[in-house]
Amino acid sequence: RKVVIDLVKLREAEGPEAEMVTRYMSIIQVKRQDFNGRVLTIRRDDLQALAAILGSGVEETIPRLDELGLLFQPDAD
Amino acid sequence: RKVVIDLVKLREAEGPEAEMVTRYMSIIQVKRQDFNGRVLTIRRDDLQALAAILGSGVEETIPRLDELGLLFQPDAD
Ligand SMILES: Nc1nc2c(ncn2[C@@H]2O[C@@H]3COP(=O)(O)O[C@H]4[C@@H](O)[C@H](n5cnc6c(=O)[nH]c(N)nc65)O[C@@H]4COP(=O)(O)O[C@H]3[C@H]2O)c(=O)[nH]1
Ligand SMILES: Nc1nc2c(ncn2[C@@H]2O[C@@H]3COP(=O)(O)O[C@H]4[C@@H](O)[C@H](n5cnc6c(=O)[nH]c(N)nc65)O[C@@H]4COP(=O)(O)O[C@H]3[C@H]2O)c(=O)[nH]1
Ligand SMILES: Nc1nc2c(ncn2[C@@H]2O[C@@H]3COP(=O)(O)O[C@H]4[C@@H](O)[C@H](n5cnc6c(=O)[nH]c(N)nc65)O[C@@H]4COP(=O)(O)O[C@H]3[C@H]2O)c(=O)[nH]1
Ligand SMILES: Nc1nc2c(ncn2[C@@H]2O[C@@H]3COP(=O)(O)O[C@H]4[C@@H](O)[C@H](n5cnc6c(=O)[nH]c(N)nc65)O[C@@H]4COP(=O)(O)O[C@H]3[C@H]2O)c(=O)[nH]1
Repeated sequence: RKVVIDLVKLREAEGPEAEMVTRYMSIIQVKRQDFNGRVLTIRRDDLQALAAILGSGVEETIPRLDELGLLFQPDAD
Repeated sequence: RKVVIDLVKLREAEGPEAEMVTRYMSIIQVKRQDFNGRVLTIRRDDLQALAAILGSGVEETIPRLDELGLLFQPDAD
């Protein structure tokens, strides 16, 4: 399963964790010059960095992103 | 500088090195489901694997790909 972040939901999210995820995603968007603005798929390896940012274990990172409503749901619209 | 392979030129190229580069690119294309068919940009880290395939040092890989005519030239058409 790929880690696909919903950038629309990320912009609407509030709180310190959402802010940190926003900052991490911005760095990747700028490195790529990827301004599609809807979704951003990151590397499996990035879960390690996100876990450190969110203060969770690597295996809790995807559930935490899901709880925050930040994972892209392809069938949700 | 990104390593951008010209897939049109790769299809026209002949010889054992071109065949090995073709095989390596196919693996990446299938992993990504990326069938744009024109260009494929690979990771800097992949130069190590390509060097092993081409039997060159890592620093000679880009010049070798260039000699083989496989690097995408944005202003060439
Ligand atoms: N579809 C696809 N294409 C891939 C993949 N890996 C590399 N590429 C392609 O290869 C280019 C160079 O990758 P890089 O040398 O690792 O250099 C990358 C890398 O250092 C960093 N980067 C970009 N996206 C990510 C990401 O999601 N996570 C991390 N950790 N770094 C990233 O920014 C540099 C530039 O990125 P791009 O402009 O996107 O340029 C990327 C992209 O066109 C992949 O798994 N799937
Ligand atoms: N801009 C952007 N769009 C995203 C991202 N993640 C998902 N998508 C969207 O969802 C499809 C699947 O993306 P993928 O898993 O990265 O899989 C992609 C990717 O591996 C590769 N690809 C497509 N365009 C590029 C590109 O400009 N550069 C590189 N390096 N790879 C690309 O081809 C595959 C198929 O692409 P598509 O079906 O045309 O379209 C993409 C795109 O519409 C993202 O981080 N940024
Ligand atoms: N060595 C190498 N392996 C490659 C390359 N392209 C794809 N792969 C492998 O194939 C998996 C799926 O790639 P994707 O569909 O493009 O799906 C990718 C893509 O949508 C995005 N991504 C990762 N790195 C980059 C990057 O540097 N630039 C861009 N634009 N997107 C990236 O994150 C998704 C998941 O990445 P991973 O978990 O790393 O998982 C990647 C990686 O294991 C490549 O050029 N070189
Ligand atoms: N993971 C993911 N990332 C995406 C996707 N579409 C675009 N991107 C990201 O957004 C950047 C800009 O894409 P672009 O200008 O639409 O358009 C791209 C595209 O038209 C073309 N291109 C270059 N390399 C590739 C490649 O490996 N595959 C594909 N399909 N197109 C590529 O050149 C431009 C610059 O490409 P990049 O340097 O790779 O830089 C890409 C890549 O980092 C996607 O579907 N998935």
